[in-house]
Amino acid sequence: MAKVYTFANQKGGVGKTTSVVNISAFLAAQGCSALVVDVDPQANATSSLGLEEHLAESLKSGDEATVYHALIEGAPVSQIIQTTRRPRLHLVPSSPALAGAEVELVGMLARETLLRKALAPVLRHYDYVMIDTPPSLGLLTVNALTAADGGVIIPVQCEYLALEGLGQLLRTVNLVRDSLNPRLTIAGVVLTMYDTRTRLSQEVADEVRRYFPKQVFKTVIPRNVRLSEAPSFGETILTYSPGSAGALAYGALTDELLGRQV
Amino acid sequence: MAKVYTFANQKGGVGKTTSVVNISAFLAAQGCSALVVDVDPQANATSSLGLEEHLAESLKSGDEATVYHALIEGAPVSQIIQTTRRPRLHLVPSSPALAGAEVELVGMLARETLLRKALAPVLRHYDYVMIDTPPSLGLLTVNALTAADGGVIIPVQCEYLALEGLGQLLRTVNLVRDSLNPRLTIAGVVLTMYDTRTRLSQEVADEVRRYFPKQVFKTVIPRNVRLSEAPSFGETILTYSPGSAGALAYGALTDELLGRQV
Ligand SMILES: Nc1ncnc2c1ncn2[C@@H]1O[C@H](COP(=O)(O)OP(=O)(O)OP(=O)(O)O)[C@@H](O)[C@H]1O
Ligand SMILES: Nc1ncnc2c1ncn2[C@@H]1O[C@H](COP(=O)(O)OP(=O)(O)OP(=O)(O)O)[C@@H](O)[C@H]1O
Ligand SMILES: [Mg+2]
Ligand SMILES: [Mg+2]
Repeated sequence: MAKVYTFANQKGGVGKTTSVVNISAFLAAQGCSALVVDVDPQANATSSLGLEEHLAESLKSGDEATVYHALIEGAPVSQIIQTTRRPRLHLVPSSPALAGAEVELVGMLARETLLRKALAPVLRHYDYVMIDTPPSLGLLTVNALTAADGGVIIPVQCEYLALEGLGQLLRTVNLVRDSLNPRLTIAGVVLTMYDTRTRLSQEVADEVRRYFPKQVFKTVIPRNVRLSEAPSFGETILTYSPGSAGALAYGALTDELLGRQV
Repeated sequence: MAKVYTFANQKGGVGKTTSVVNISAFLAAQGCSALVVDVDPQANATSSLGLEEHLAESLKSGDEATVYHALIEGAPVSQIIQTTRRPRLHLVPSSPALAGAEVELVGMLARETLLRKALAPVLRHYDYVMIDTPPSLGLLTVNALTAADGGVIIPVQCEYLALEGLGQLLRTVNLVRDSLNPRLTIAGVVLTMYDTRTRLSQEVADEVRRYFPKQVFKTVIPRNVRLSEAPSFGETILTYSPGSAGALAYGALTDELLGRQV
């Protein structure tokens, strides 16, 4: 039975997609089977995993089924899952059409539980399900939190403005735990884009460790340009630049996550 | 009569808030009167302008009026406007409560025009109104686009993933122009966080200039740590580090924007 993790933080550009894609790649490389679920209308996880160009085109035009069809039309996820270039790493793709789902979900029955129900039939085929979310705390992210029995992983960029929204994020996590998913815990907090050259990174990291005393991963992800180059080739860091500081950090983070499993 | 600019891009962390706050500071320093309108529930523009601590606390708890009250309860914006430490620079603050507005707006009459109507009575008191938006294309951003008679300014981070969503953003701008605000133009595209050390920045910049042949500002904002430090002191770059590369770039960008006025 798969462990389902959701990566969430409403602050934009903090490394949610980069973490989902690269941790999943390391899990698959170690022999685990991983399913990435892209619940962001920007579909960055979908393109980062290099879905072939022609498929990417048809996703945009609406011919291929995406997570939108699973949520709004009840299409079976097993028919939406795509394989990627890497063995044991599968993807439920997204597309810009998902942007309309936030409003469409508002009037649907049990709207917060639709993703959880859609994923249930495929959990037994995977060791891990990793859900990427948009930078907001709307119904798409709430769906992802409701599905996350393994817990939520919170990437926090080592920047001052990234500290601001953590209180709101925790309130939302608590609300979802109380009324929708009693098993929702904070599986971990990942410090990202740490820049050793600036004092600011250290100050923010210290502040985050005070705020989440037990949950911050020891592994800190440094700012590393290889991580931002990899998606333009549709590759993960593991195949694009395996010896880079970014690859070493995500490798160590994956090991640390595996070590936290109960 | 004020020129109203909205800064929008659904990709997260691309420099929307940093651009609104710092361009507004340069406009005020040059003798113009500027009103920053924070339409993001993260309220990063509000905290970047150093709203006194006690005020920031009460904003979070809900005692003080914010843009939420103007949109959802019809409170007059003139009663919500706050002054900041800098002369001629005023603020309509936001707070986390605004996150609920996305859903509340769905059922309201003429919901996309509520911000435009709320701002109308105060336009004659300012030379510029600069609207910051959340990283999404939902009703809050649509409200901001509907209000933006001066046009939309699109910050684009010089990263591959930031290219992905531009098509969707343009479709939304065209939709708003066709059905809500015929005066909505693209006032400009700002390249941000340009890193001279990486090839990626140059490639992305070239791609953006191909995509928006006439609208990309000549001034490129470099990646500069002073810009990310300033908000932690509640200061703009102009007072925090006036000689930094970030300050020089935003000063030049402001001059370029003024030069484009018709
Ligand atoms: N450690 C890192 N070092 C350098 N660049 C990084 C790092 N992590 C992510 N990036 C780059 O920074 C940008 C933001 O990261 P990413 O898109 O993963 O964040 P996100 O939280 O998913 O953003 P959004 O809120 O828009 O969904 C991307 O261009 C990415 O390639
Ligand atoms: N040119 C720059 N150089 C270095 N850091 C920058 C620059 N511009 C912005 N930053 C920092 O990068 C982060 C993202 O910028 P900012 O918050 O302005 O983006 P945004 O688009 O408003 O994000 P969101 O989508 O969450 O609203 C912030 O921590 C900010 O301080
Ligand atoms: Mg993302
Ligand atoms: Mg912002």
